[in-house]
This record gives sequence, C-alpha cells and structure tokens, in this order.
Amino acid sequence: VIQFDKISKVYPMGEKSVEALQEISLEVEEGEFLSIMGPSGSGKSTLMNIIGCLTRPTSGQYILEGLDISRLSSDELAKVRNKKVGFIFQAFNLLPRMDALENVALPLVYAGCTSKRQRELSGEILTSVGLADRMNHHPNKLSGGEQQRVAIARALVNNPSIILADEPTGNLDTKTGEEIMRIFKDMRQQGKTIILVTHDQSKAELADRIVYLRDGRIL
Amino acid sequence: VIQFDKISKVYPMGEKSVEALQEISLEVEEGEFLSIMGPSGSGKSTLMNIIGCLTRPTSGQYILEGLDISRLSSDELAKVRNKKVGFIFQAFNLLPRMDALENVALPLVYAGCTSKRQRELSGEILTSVGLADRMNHHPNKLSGGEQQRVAIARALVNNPSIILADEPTGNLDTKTGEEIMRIFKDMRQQGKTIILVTHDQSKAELADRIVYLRDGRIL
Ligand SMILES: Nc1ncnc2c1ncn2[C@@H]1O[C@H](COP(=O)(O)OP(=O)(O)OP(=O)(O)O)[C@@H](O)[C@H]1O
Ligand SMILES: Nc1ncnc2c1ncn2[C@@H]1O[C@H](COP(=O)(O)OP(=O)(O)OP(=O)(O)O)[C@@H](O)[C@H]1O
Ligand SMILES: [Mg+2]
Ligand SMILES: [Mg+2]
Repeated sequence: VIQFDKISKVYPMGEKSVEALQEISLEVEEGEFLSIMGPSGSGKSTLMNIIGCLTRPTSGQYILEGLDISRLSSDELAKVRNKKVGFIFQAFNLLPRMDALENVALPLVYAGCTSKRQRELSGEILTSVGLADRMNHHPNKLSGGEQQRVAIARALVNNPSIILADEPTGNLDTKTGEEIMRIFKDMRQQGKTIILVTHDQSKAELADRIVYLRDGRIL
Repeated sequence: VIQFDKISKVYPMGEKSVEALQEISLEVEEGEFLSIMGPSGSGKSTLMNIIGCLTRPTSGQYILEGLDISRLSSDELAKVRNKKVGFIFQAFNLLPRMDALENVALPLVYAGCTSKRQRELSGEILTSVGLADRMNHHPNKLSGGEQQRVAIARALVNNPSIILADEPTGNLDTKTGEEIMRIFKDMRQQGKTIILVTHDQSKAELADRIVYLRDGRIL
C-alpha cells in the first residue's frame, strides 16, 4: 500500500544543506504493523511526513495505494490525506483555541459529519484514552501526556486505513502507554496499516517488522 | 534545600476545579538526586513548576534555600529562579525566533555575560549534547530530540545549583538518553541538586530516591 523507490529529502540551509533522507526504498503491505527506530536526528519524522503527504520528497518515487504522489496537486494530496491517513504528530499539533473535544472532532468536520455525530464519536474515543474528565480543557490546561492522548484520539476518530504514529507514548507512563499500544493492535486486527516511530524497544517489538534508520539511510 | 509543607495546587475550571496537588510534604537535601514518577496527569509537572517558582501554590508553605517563597515578590522570585534554578521543560519552551545557540545563551544574557563568553559557553554545551552541527538551526528546523537537547543545554549553561528536569529524555533514543543521564550524574558529583521527572524506570533508578505521585498525592 506504500511504496518508496529511492526517496531522498534535502533541507536547504543557507550554504550547507541537510540530507535528512538518502535514497530510501521501502514497501509496506496493507494491514502490516511496521515500526521505525533510530537515533535522534536520523530522519524518522521526515520519513513519516513524506508517507503522510505533508511534505514532498526532493527526489524518488512514492506510490500510495496505487497513486503516484508526485502527479497529485496539493488539493488532491490533502483529500487523500484527510480520507486515508490518521497522523499522530511528535509535537501533538493541537489547536490552542479549541478544547479537547473540538480538536478530536476536526477530521469529522472535514468528512462532513453532523455536529451530533461529531460529539458522539469524539466523546467515545476520548473516553477510550482515559480523558472523559478532560473533554472541555484546552491544550494549555492539559498535562503533556493528556495532550498526547488528545492527538492520538484525533488521528483515530474517523477510522483511517493508515495510521502514522510518531513517538505516541514518549510522554506517557508505562500503563497508559500499554493501553495506547492495545488500541493500535485492535486497529491492526481490523486490517488497518500502522507505522509506529518509537525509541522504546518494548513498543517496537509489538510490530511485525522493525526498520532501523541512521543518518537518513535504512540499515 | 527544598522544603514543602502541605503544598496544594487547585486549578479553577468554571464550575469544577482540578486539585492537581493535595497536601504534598517533601524535603530535598542539597546535592540529592531525586526522581519523581507517576501516571500521566498525576501532578508531576505542577509540582516541578512550584519547585521552580514558576507558579505559586494555592496553600501550604514552600521554603527554598531558607527563603519563604510566599513572602517574595514576583521580581524577587524571578531573580532567585534565574540564579539558582535550571529548568528543562516537558514541552521544551524554546524561542522560535532564535537559533539553538541564542536560545542556549539566554540565561547568560540575564546573568550579564559578555557576548563572546555567551558564544563560548553555549557552543561548548551544545557540543556536549551532540549538536555541534545544528547551532544555527531555529527550533522549527530541528528534530524533536534535538529541540529537547537544546532545552537541556539552556538549563545547564550557567551552572545552576538546582536542576529541574521534566521528562528530559522522552524524545531521545536510548544511547542519547544515556548520554544526558551521564551529564546529570556529573552535575550531581559537583554537588548540584537534581530533580528528575521521568516515565522511564531505568532512568529513575539512577537517582538516590524515587517519589511516586498519584492523583496529586505522594504514595
Ligand atoms: N492550567 C490548568 N488548568 C486546569 N487543569 C490543569 C492545568 N494544568 C494542568 N491541569 C490538570 O492538572 C492535572 C495535573 O497536570 P500535570 O501537568 O501536573 O500532570 P503530569 O503528572 O505532569 O502529567 P504528564 O505525565 O502527562 O505530563 C492534569 O490532570 C491536568 O489536566
Ligand atoms: N526544516 C528543516 N530544515 C533543516 N533541517 C531540518 C529540518 N527539519 C529537520 N531537519 C534536520 O533533519 C534531520 C532529521 O530530522 P527528523 O525530524 O526527521 O529526525 P528524527 O529522526 O525524527 O529525530 P528525533 O528522534 O529527534 O525526533 C535532523 O538532523 C534535523 O536537524
Ligand atoms: Mg522525530
Ligand atoms: Mg507533565
């Protein structure tokens, strides 16, 4: 469902440039649970941002569910992304002016759900990540791990077929982290494709396969 | 050096309120390495923010190095904080318009260092956390773990006597995380007081003592 052929990403920085990814080739099957590990700065988030169609590669070919991403316009890319991909950002990226319930409902707004249905689905998933008592808190009135769980809930609420989770348990205690991993495993049982970036070996080993990145290359 | 006597913190939230800390009593000796663990939302960051004089308790007494914090004005509090405390925030709190070197130099600007000395000390500590090649990057051009290391460097650059680290290794791979813990252990050898919030048991066990929080209380 995801095919990378010699994907590279270069960030221009004045005279120097950063080669964050160097000729990455990778295939992910539908319904596979893949984990990505590697040192800080090795290119994991850059790889995830390209898979999630948030940034374009500098060179190489990316085929997502049969679609050649380089031939799609920004609008078409946004449509594919909103429909197929649930993205859990390493920095959460919650909207500060909305409370937890409204943040989680955003993908449902894009999908054209009624506001009643939005509240129901958002409330359900926030309860499943342990935040029933924090639905009306804005991000700045939530703890780090609570914000992380709102970001997880938002990514899963409209049942996407591909889940991209960039270090989703870094701010969570062991028990809460395991509850989140259980949710991912349930989604995988339903045939979803999951790609998990983590620094936690015990989480990575729940996947079908682990890919290691170092200095922008797959080891 | 740090004495809490029945410290409570209540966040008002409309009709309800959140009792984030409930009658916390705690003593930390000078030169002690204390670790704080507990579930997400249990009050760890709130406790650290009160220790670091960033927020005032709702009730109870806090004595920092013999000073009764409730009797200090905001200005006096800021002076104590800048001089004695190095704070590593869970959300990093880097300034987006400055590069890594300028962010790290901020405590030295407050302390009245020359700009030459600022660049020397900041450069040295950024190199010691592995970021020699990223000094001119702004936060939005750094990876999550690189931003975290800039936040660590900024907290340590002016050699504070108390280091408050709120989950400083959540975005770091195992090897980089261990390098950071080694820096903390060196500082402890020099007689600094270190308080570390972490969800990682292996990091917590490097401390002299572990305190567990649950629902705003010490177990
Ligand atoms: N400004 C605020 N207003 C209202 N509630 C708040 C505020 N800040 C924090 N809280 C609540 O207080 C509780 C304690 O928050 P705190 O950030 O101290 O937890 P924590 O132990 O650091 O959690 P984590 O491990 O997830 O970072 C949380 O349930 C949170 O929702
Ligand atoms: N916008 C940018 N401009 C320039 N360099 C960048 C930019 N974004 C990232 N980088 C650099 O590219 C490299 C890879 O970044 P990336 O965020 O993919 O790493 P990562 O593996 O996710 O790291 P971490 O585990 O710390 O989150 C880093 O060294 C970083 O400094
Ligand atoms: Mg990253
Ligand atoms: Mg916290």
